Amino acid sequence: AQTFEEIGVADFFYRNRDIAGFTSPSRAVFSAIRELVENSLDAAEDVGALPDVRVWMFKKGETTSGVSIYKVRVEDNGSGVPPQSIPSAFGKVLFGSKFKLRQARGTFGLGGTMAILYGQITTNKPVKVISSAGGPKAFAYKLMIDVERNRPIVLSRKVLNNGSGWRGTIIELHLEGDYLRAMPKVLEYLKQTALVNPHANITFVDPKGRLYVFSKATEDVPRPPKETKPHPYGVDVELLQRLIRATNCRNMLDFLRAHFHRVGEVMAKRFLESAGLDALRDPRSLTHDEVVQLSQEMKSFKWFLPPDASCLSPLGEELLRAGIAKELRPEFIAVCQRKPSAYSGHPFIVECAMAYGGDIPKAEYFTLYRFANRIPLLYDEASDVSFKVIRSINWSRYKISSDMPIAIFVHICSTKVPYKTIGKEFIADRQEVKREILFGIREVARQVQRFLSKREKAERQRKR
Amino acid sequence: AQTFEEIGVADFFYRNRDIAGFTSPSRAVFSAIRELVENSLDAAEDVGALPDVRVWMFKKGETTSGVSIYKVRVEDNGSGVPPQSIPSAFGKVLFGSKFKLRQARGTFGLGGTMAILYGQITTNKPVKVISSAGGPKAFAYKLMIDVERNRPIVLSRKVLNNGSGWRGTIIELHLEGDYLRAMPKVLEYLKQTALVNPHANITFVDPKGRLYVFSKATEDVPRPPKETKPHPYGVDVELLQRLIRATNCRNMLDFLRAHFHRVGEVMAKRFLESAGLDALRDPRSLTHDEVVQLSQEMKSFKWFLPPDASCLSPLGEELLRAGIAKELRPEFIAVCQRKPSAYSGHPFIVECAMAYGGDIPKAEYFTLYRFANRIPLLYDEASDVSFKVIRSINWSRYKISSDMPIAIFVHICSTKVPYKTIGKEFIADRQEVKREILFGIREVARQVQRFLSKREKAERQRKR
Ligand SMILES: Nc1ncnc2c1ncn2[C@@H]1O[C@H](COP(=O)(O)OP(=O)(O)OP(=O)(O)O)[C@@H](O)[C@H]1O
Ligand SMILES: Nc1ncnc2c1ncn2[C@@H]1O[C@H](COP(=O)(O)OP(=O)(O)OP(=O)(O)O)[C@@H](O)[C@H]1O
Ligand SMILES: [Mg+2]
Ligand SMILES: [Mg+2]
Repeated sequence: AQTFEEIGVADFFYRNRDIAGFTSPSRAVFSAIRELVENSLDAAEDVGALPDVRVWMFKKGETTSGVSIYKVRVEDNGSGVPPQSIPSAFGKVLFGSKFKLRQARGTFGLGGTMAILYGQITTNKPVKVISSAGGPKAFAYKLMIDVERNRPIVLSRKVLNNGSGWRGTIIELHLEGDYLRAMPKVLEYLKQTALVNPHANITFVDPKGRLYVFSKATEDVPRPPKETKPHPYGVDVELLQRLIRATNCRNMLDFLRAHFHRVGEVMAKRFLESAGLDALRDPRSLTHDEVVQLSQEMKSFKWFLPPDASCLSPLGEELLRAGIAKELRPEFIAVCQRKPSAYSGHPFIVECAMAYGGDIPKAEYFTLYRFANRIPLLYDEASDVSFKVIRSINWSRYKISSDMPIAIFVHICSTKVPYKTIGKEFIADRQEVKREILFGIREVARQVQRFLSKREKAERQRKR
Repeated sequence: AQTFEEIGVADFFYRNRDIAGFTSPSRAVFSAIRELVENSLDAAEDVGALPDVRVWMFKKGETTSGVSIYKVRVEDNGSGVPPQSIPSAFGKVLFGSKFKLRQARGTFGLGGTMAILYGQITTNKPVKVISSAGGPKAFAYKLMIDVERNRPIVLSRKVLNNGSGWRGTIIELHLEGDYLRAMPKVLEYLKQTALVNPHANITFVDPKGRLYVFSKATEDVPRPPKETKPHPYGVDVELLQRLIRATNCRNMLDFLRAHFHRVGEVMAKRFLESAGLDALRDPRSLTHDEVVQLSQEMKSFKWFLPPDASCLSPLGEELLRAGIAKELRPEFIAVCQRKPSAYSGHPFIVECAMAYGGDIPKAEYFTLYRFANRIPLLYDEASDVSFKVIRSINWSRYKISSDMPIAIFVHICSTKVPYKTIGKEFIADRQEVKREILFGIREVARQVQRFLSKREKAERQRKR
């Protein structure tokens, strides 16, 4: 007969490492560095600091079967983590500070913890975390993860004098890895991260002691993204029930104005009228079926204003142009920032660019650079929504052929990037996102077409 | 300042629907049917029955914004679920009976529950489950999921007289969906499921009342897969610690023989000698560092026997050939079953086939059919390890060109299929798996090459 069991969530990710991007020793090196660097960038932006992220990798030995063991150390000047939250932040899966509706690189609450988990199951060494919020004290922890119960095991905790008022976090972990195979992807990742984060200083010392420096190109800190409320178009029954359970509002008018994005008094009244709901009704008195009806009415009410994207922090055309120029030195760059749109109530902005010539190689097909919330996506390109859009375009209409030296950039920023995988390899093809990418790429394709025909004309005139 | 929160695992999958394959109303229809059908097939095989799975979809209405609401009903003749386990099996994520090292379609403990969760958040209707193990009673539950706490909410529970001794499970759920867009994929899924499960009867009635019948082609039930123990090459420190905590063995010799696959007395002694560990030592007395050393020594000991694959249940060359012949009526079929191999201690077998002509269309590239543990994989083909292998092959060596009417089949069966995504869209590229697929495809490519050159020769002789 069958035996039934329940497993914990950390145990789930321990058993299914491929899911979180830890398929092999080389992928593990990439994923570990990436997760830690993204946490550091988020932490620096949280306090409005120009990020200074330093990564070291030291070779520490080899296993008896010849796989290398590395120590990875990442140090940042971010917000630091409050001491009482350090054990859970690094020793518990689905614990974190990014579960809000706000644009950030982190979103799942498990990336950094997965890197620590992988390190622990391959080397059985604890992670070392040192963190301070800038006060007189800094806190140093040695932690392991209780995988079956998904909770931190604190091996040691020390309080240090922080005379210099240093603020930030240092993480040190050991893991089995294959740096040689991972190296090209790691360096490409850091290079592309620097491209879309020109305000950040990133340095990397690899196991051979080679230093790679990606220094900041600007002193301007990007406008920090703001937290937003859910938009009426993104509600479902579960969300409504949670809001009703937690609300202090005692009538529907206040409830709609207080909890939803861009719903003011006038709009709330208009909606309640059209839905046939009494404005003075206590939200907690709604029946099950009324909640379902409310959810459907909110989704279909035509007059709600689209989500405003002031809560988002896109790259901006100037920065995108500057980053591409620096990295690829192309002859021509076309850039386009689409107007804000939304899927399931989540606002998003798509930014596209197309570059021609310079250091861009001629290849069988265009070179595609994908980014989401200022992080580069380097794997599984063919499943990504951007790739599918590019493949669907008839390029001969723009007198562009796929073997030209052309690079295409797509960046999407949102309060919730619709990743298809836990390892953030690629983005799911949501209709609304697909449409915006298509319009963005068509716009830059037209600009490149104009550039090419001007060039051709000039070429022809020169020949006469 | 940051606010830290912890979310539950059901809440995690509620917030990240794209991850589990519920990206859009049309994808949701596909995913829901697929998850329920796979559970039914697993349940029938658990009791050695010839599966009889019936699927109905009824249109139940429309939301105010015009999205259709469907009722999905799936009935099977499987094992049934013990009444005390029904609420958790269908109302709790990461609860199930497939967490063992045994080949099955299910592996994560969340597929069916996710379909129920998606139905609940879009329609707020409970799921109905009726199940019996064949005894005098059947049990009917109405359930919902408490998303925040990841536990079932039992709305009603009835005990029914089961006079006819019926055995099986019936699931009824409502969900928002788009059957029109989903239809081609749903029908393709059922067709390909029938192809690799020729012992199963599958019927489907769609919302328009059209009946689709995929009747069984054989009465033979495949050899049921057996549960196996972990193989020494797949250990890590976490696994060893769990085994040591739970073991009744009081010396290392017994410990190795009792808990590991294909480790007998002689082998255990040889290993312990080479690792320098005392055979009489109590496993519970090992220190932290000794456990790490033991894990590394086990991974690198060259003389352990490879995992034996008697625990697996591959399709078999005959069945694969018969299934392809029935569906595509090709002129020629080459089939190859590779010898068992292993990755991370999990045994797997790769089966390949290549078919030429008949109903196979000429296209820009080969048609690829992918299967894992007897389920078809229909999405994100370009990220799958099989696709990458096929793209890496120089086909001109086999005088085959990609625009020929050729279909390639790859099936992998294992105690743990290395899926890359929770939605089981595609398989991660583990080195060992990649190698076996490459050798399998090369073998069938050679056979097709021989067939084509014979055909050509015959053609030429006829012309003279
Ligand atoms: N370098 C850091 N500085 C400050 N806080 C950090 C740092 N690293 C991690 N944290 C805190 O620990 C939490 C957990 O990190 P983790 O990477 O596991 O999840 P996440 O970043 O929230 O989401 P994701 O899984 O998408 O990465 C974060 O939410 C953050 O609050
Ligand atoms: N039709 C069925 N007959 C018998 N048992 C079932 C049926 N459907 C589900 N179950 C039981 O409920 C459990 C949970 O099912 P669920 O689909 O959520 O996870 P799973 O099948 O174990 O894994 P996966 O996430 O890979 O599908 C199963 O493990 C099985 O024990
Ligand atoms: Mg993170
Ligand atoms: Mg299942």
